Amino acid sequence: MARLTNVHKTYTMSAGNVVQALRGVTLDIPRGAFYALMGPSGSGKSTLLNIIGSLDRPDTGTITLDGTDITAISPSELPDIRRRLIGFVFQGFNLIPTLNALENVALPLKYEGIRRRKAREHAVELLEKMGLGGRIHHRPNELSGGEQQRVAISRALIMNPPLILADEPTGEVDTATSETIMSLLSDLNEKGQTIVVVTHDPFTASYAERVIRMRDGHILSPDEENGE
Amino acid sequence: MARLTNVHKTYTMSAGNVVQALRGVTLDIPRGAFYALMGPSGSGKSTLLNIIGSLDRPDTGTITLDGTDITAISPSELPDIRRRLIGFVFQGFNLIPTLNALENVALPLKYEGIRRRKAREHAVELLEKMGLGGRIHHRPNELSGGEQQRVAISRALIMNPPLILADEPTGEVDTATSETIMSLLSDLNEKGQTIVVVTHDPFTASYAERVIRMRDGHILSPDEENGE
Ligand SMILES: Nc1ncnc2c1ncn2[C@@H]1O[C@H](COP(=O)(O)OP(=O)(O)OP(=O)(O)O)[C@@H](O)[C@H]1O
Ligand SMILES: Nc1ncnc2c1ncn2[C@@H]1O[C@H](COP(=O)(O)OP(=O)(O)OP(=O)(O)O)[C@@H](O)[C@H]1O
Ligand SMILES: [Mg+2]
Ligand SMILES: [Mg+2]
Repeated sequence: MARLTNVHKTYTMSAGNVVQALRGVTLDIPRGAFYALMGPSGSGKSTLLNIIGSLDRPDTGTITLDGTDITAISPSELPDIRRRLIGFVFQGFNLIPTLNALENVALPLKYEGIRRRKAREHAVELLEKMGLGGRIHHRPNELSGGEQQRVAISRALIMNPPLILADEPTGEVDTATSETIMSLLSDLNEKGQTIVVVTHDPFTASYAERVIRMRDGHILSPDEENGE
Repeated sequence: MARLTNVHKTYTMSAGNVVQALRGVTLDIPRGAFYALMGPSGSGKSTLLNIIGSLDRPDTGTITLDGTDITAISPSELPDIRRRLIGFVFQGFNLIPTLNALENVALPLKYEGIRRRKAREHAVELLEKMGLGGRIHHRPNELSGGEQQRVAISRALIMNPPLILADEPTGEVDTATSETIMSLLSDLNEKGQTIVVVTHDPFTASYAERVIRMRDGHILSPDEENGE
């Protein structure tokens, strides 16, 4: 589904100092995989997820999504690939402040020209699964942190994307709500969707079939993980 | 330090439906206490913290801060009380996007007219304690989620406020970084600062002397917590 080969990403600050966020990442995410990505704050997880999701470009290295080398094609082709393939849950949610929960979740469907009533039903159903049935008309600033998080998750899932990239989807919620979110993701994975979840929470990571650990822009080999 | 008596807070939506966020909260936070506040997403924790911090007003009930009934005084007096007494870590961080980490943290000091060099030294020291020594010139959008969180925490602590109100201060960070944050708060508590931390994370809550649990806008009695 996604394959990264020797991906490097460096940020250069205006003062000239340099942050090497990814230092040669090679990773294969097979179709139907359910991976958790863990590591210290600042180790490069969000950067890696953004690059897998084509929201950011590596400096060197290649990324293949669903067979297409997205580092080789024109950037103008990326939005269509992204829309077709990927549902992204952002660490900061990125909800549209002027739209309510229902409108935020239905937005990708509207873009696809799906009939308004059908889009609305699908969005309501998903929000209810997330326990937000009573909050669908609330705008983001009328929602709690964990409620905003669940709206962001719902928006990412509404198109049943083949690849789900979730950056800390349970960071603002209690264990019971985490369970609701992660079992929904497990169900989708059983139906064939590929899932990568960045998380700091071992309980959340336990739903994945495999945990990938990062440190300082590197993915750790199993030996490195065990402190060798 | 802070005392709430029968505090109610209701949000009324434009469509007329009503959300009872706090349904009669009575709570005493003694000087020098270190409390954790836990409960399901949407149960009213942030609303309660905002009201304790005078950032929001209850509909009914009283709040006393350091001996002053803040529900009885003119709202124009609140900013001074708040600045003198409270350091607030927001669930959404609320960093100023155009300022870098150092400037964000030094901002409360500048407001107090503290000499610029002294303010800068104090801010750098705190950021280094938070593991952000190499990131002080980064703006928020040049920081990871957990780095932004630590900048928000540093800004709240920079004035050594008597009362620290922290809304999910470890939601975006790994366990080791949580430990750094929570042991810093423990040190401050040992020196006499009063601390209330809202959290979903039992590890974070374990640093507190007492856990207060909420559900549906209520604080649970110990019996209710035990499911009686
Ligand atoms: N635009 C940028 N300019 C400079 N440095 C950046 C920029 N964006 C991120 N960084 C740095 O790159 C490093 C990796 O960032 P990233 O957001 O990938 O970390 P992360 O593993 O997701 O951390 P967290 O767990 O805190 O969310 C961080 O140290 C961060 O300061
Ligand atoms: N401005 C508002 N208008 C209407 N309802 C609101 C508003 N702000 C909050 N609410 C509702 O009040 C309830 C309590 O919100 P609050 O932010 O205090 O919850 P919380 O316990 O902090 O949740 P979380 O753990 O998800 O952060 C939520 O159900 C939320 O939808
Ligand atoms: Mg991140
Ligand atoms: Mg909250």
